[in-house]
Formats: sequence, C-alpha cells, structure tokens
Amino acid sequence: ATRVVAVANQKGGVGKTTTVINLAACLAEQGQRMLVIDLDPQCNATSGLGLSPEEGLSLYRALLGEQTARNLIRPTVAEGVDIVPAELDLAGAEVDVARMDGYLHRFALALAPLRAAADYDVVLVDCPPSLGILTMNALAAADAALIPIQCEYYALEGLSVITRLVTRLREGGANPRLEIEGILMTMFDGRTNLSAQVEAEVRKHFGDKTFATVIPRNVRLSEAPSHGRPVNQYARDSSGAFAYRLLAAEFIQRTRRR
Amino acid sequence: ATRVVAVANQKGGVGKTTTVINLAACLAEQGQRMLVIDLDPQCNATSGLGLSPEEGLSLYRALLGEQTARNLIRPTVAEGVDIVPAELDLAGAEVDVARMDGYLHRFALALAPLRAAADYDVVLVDCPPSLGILTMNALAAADAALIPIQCEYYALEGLSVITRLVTRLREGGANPRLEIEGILMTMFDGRTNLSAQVEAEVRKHFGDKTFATVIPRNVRLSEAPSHGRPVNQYARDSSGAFAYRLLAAEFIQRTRRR
Ligand SMILES: Nc1ncnc2c1ncn2[C@@H]1O[C@H](COP(=O)(O)OP(=O)(O)OP(=O)(O)O)[C@@H](O)[C@H]1O
Ligand SMILES: Nc1ncnc2c1ncn2[C@@H]1O[C@H](COP(=O)(O)OP(=O)(O)OP(=O)(O)O)[C@@H](O)[C@H]1O
Ligand SMILES: [Mg+2]
Ligand SMILES: [Mg+2]
Repeated sequence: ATRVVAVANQKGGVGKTTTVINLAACLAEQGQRMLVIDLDPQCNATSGLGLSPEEGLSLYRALLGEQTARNLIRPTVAEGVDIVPAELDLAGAEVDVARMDGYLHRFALALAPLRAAADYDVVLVDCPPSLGILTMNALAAADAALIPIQCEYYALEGLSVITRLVTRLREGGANPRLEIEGILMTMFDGRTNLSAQVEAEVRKHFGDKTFATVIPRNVRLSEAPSHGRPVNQYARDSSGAFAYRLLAAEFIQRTRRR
Repeated sequence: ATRVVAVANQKGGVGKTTTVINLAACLAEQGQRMLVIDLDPQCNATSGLGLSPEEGLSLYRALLGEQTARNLIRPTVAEGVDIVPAELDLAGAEVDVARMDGYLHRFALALAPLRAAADYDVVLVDCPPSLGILTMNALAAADAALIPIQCEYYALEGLSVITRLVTRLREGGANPRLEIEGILMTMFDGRTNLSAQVEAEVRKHFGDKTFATVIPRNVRLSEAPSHGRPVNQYARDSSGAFAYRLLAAEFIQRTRRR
C-alpha cells in the first residue's frame, strides 16, 4: 500500500524542503517508487527537483475538484521520483478551500485515486511554514507526519505545537490513523554546544520517535538546489548525501517494523 | 514622527525575529525609543526578549477593535525596548480578521493612536513566514519593509515575491507610502562560495536598497534566545553584536537622509 507522509513544521527554515527532495531521491535509489507533492506556494521542492513552476500545474485545481491529481504528475531529474509541482497561486487556495464543505478533507479526496492505484510506495508532501489550510489538509490526509527540526532554540520551542496538533487530529477524529513518522534533527553543527544540547533535549522528550540519523550542516545541501538536483546527484560523496542515504535506510526499516 | 517598519519575508528561517530583537536592542542602545510588535503566533520575538506568551496579551484583540494597542504594551529585558507580545491564538486572527470590513487595515487602525502619541521613534513588527492576513496587515500599516534574506539559494529565489508585493501595495493604493527600508543579508558564511555569490547577486539587482551591513553567521545569535536576551546583552563583544550595532547606525543614517 502507498504510505503518505506530510513533512511539516510551522517553524520556518528547518529543512522541510531539503528533507523532502533528498529523502525522496535516496529512497528511490534504494528501490522505492516515489511521489513528491509540493504544497508550498514558494515552489522550492519544484525548483529543487529541476522543474519551473507553471500556472495551473499544482494541486490547487485538484483541491477544488476541477482536476485529478494523476493528471498533475510530472517526472523530475531524479530517477524514480515523480512530482505534483506547486505554483505561486497555491497561496490563493487557502481562501478558496476554506469556503468549501469538508474543507479539511479536500486533499484526502484528491489523493484517494492515487492510493487506490498504488503506483507509488511512498508519497512525501512538502508543507509551507504555517499551520494554515494547506498544512492542515496534508496532515488530515497523511498516514504520518515527519517533523524536521533545526538544532536551534526557536525550533525546539515550537516542536510541541506541531506534535500536539498531530495528537489532536488523531484523537479528535479528523485523521484516526495519523502518527509521527519521526522527528528529524537537521543542520547539526558538531562545533557548537547548542546543537548537542538540542539533540539531547529532543531525544529525552521524544525517545524512539526521534530518528537515530542526524543530518549535519553541509554546504553541499544548500548548493544543490541552485543546480536543480538532489544532493545524491550533485555531490554523491558529501556528508549530506551520506546522511540522507542513512535516513532512507532507517525510514524503510521503520516502515517494515510497523 | 514614529517610523513603523515591518520585518517580513515569506521564506522561513531567514532571520526576521533575530533581526527584530537585536536591531531593536541596538537602536535603543543608540538612543532610539523602541517598540517591538510580535505578529507571529510562534511568539519567538516575545520569548527572545524575555517574556512568556499570555492568553489575551497580543495584538489579536486590538485587530478586532476590542482592545487598544497601548494597553498591550509591556517592558522587556532590553533597556529602552517595549513590546506588544504575541500569543498562540494569534493564528486564529487570520480567520477572524479576514471576515471583517476593511480587513487589510485593521492593524493600521490599531496603530493610529500610537502614531499620534509619538512615544516611540521606531516600531519594528516581526512577521510570520507567510503572506497571509497578518503580514499583509503589517505591510498595509508600515512606512517601510525591512527584508532579511539568508545568503542561500531558496531565499534568493523568493526575494522577488516580497519586493513585487511591496510595489503592488504602494502602486495599488493599499499603502501609498510603503517603501523598502532595506534588504539585509543574514547568516553570511565567509567560508562558502554560496554566500558570496548570493550577496553579489542581491547587490547587483537591488543596489542601494541593500544594507551595506551584512550579518555574519555567529553562534552567539542563536544561543541568545535560549537566555531570553538580545545579543548585545548576552554576548556584548561577539561578531553578531557588532554587526547589529553597525546595522543600527546605518539604519539611523538612512532614516536621517530621507
Ligand atoms: N543540513 C543542511 N546543511 C546546510 N544547509 C541546509 C541544510 N538543510 C537545509 N539547508 C539550507 O537551509 C535553508 C533552509 O532549508 P529549507 O528551505 O529546506 O527549509 P524549510 O523548512 O523547507 O523552509 P521553509 O520554512 O521556508 O519552507 C535552505 O537554504 C537550505 O538549502
Ligand atoms: N546570523 C546568525 N547566525 C547564526 N544563527 C542565526 C543567525 N540569525 C538567525 N540565526 C538562527 O537561525 C534560526 C532562524 O532565525 P530566525 O528564527 O530569526 O528566522 P525567522 O525568519 O524569524 O524564522 P521564521 O520564518 O520561522 O519566523 C534561529 O534559530 C536563529 O537563532
Ligand atoms: Mg520549504
Ligand atoms: Mg521569526
């Protein structure tokens, strides 16, 4: 069956897009059939995978019921990774979708045929840095939330907001199957105490909900998007590429154990 | 007169909050009477200046017309810097305010008495990482937008979105006085080519709209918020503190020249 994972955190700049692109590429390298859905009007996952945003080519129309998600799928530069791109107008979806009946479940509705066809093993959804209608729709439709967090103070402060929301959506009935896929520590800088302190704090509170893999700060990860390629293509032997390959292996192992 | 500056960028994690807190503290150090307004439901500027968010204590009620902004002002740990804190419920304001007449100008309305009283030389508004109702209200009420940008590819990609919006708000009549205070480059890492490339690109396109001061990546800036103090108190002699003092001096000089 297809596993749908929303990569979400309302804190900005924590590595959501970097994780979606590079985890997708490394999971594909390890044989998983991958689909990325870019739900952020910034279109970063779209450009990071080598596409240019196009008007009318995003989930926006599928959320309104005017288009099927399947017709919006495009190949990317990464072998084995397809994408539903984003467009700037996606920002307008927040207002349009909010006015619809069952506004929280428009994404789940658009996703249903893709789940039934089971063409993909894993779908990764890149969410914008907010808990607005788009992110809420992704969480209401997903099997799990993967929560990246920078090893910084503000990111730590905001972590309980998103983890409590996941619990509320599950226990309130909006999405009874929603669980935490894992909390992923990103931009870990071994030279600072702050990173080590944040890591220790997160493992203390969240235990095995935290991925064992930690993504180090690595300039190759921030250079790759300007070349429109994932890091396992742009810099195969970088610490960033190794870390996301390790994460992909751990992700598969955790899915198998469920 | 009081100058109101919205610190905004829809890209997440570019240093909006870090700039609001440390520029406010350094401007106060140089004699300016400062007010910070935290408009982000993440409450980062509130905690970074030593306060805990409290229910009912945010601009939310003033946007609905139920409370005056003046009654919401509190002192902070930084000498000469007051704040209107944020609260988690501010996220709900997006929906409530959207339903009101003149929804784009609720902030300007709440600000009018503060402008008239002229108790402050500068008001800095910390915006959330989106172009939703809260950020639009801040831009509609402000004299200028200060736009922080990390020296990274995605931040560069999104810069034209916010600069075009400023032009549209001014020329479309929503805020005829709105200009760009300046584009501020943050988290500059001298060891990487990427930082230098992004800086060169920004100066090429935006010329003297770009602050001469560049904020370096400095771990003291990311440690300071966990102590609830601005960097000029937490680590007076750090490169981060010097950079924000330099920025404050440049800010005053640019305001004088207008
Ligand atoms: N491990 C890393 N090492 C170095 N740079 C990184 C790393 N992860 C992400 N970056 C860079 O940090 C910035 C923020 O990352 P990214 O854009 O993926 O975060 P995000 O959470 O998707 O941001 P937003 O909240 O705006 O959607 C980007 O410029 C990215 O290239
Ligand atoms: N110059 C710097 N050097 C090192 N760390 C920095 C610097 N500026 C900001 N930071 C850290 O980077 C992270 C992002 O900065 P900050 O939270 O100020 O950005 P933001 O734009 O306000 O984010 P958001 O979009 O979530 O509101 C924070 O953890 C902050 O402490
Ligand atoms: Mg992103
Ligand atoms: Mg902020």
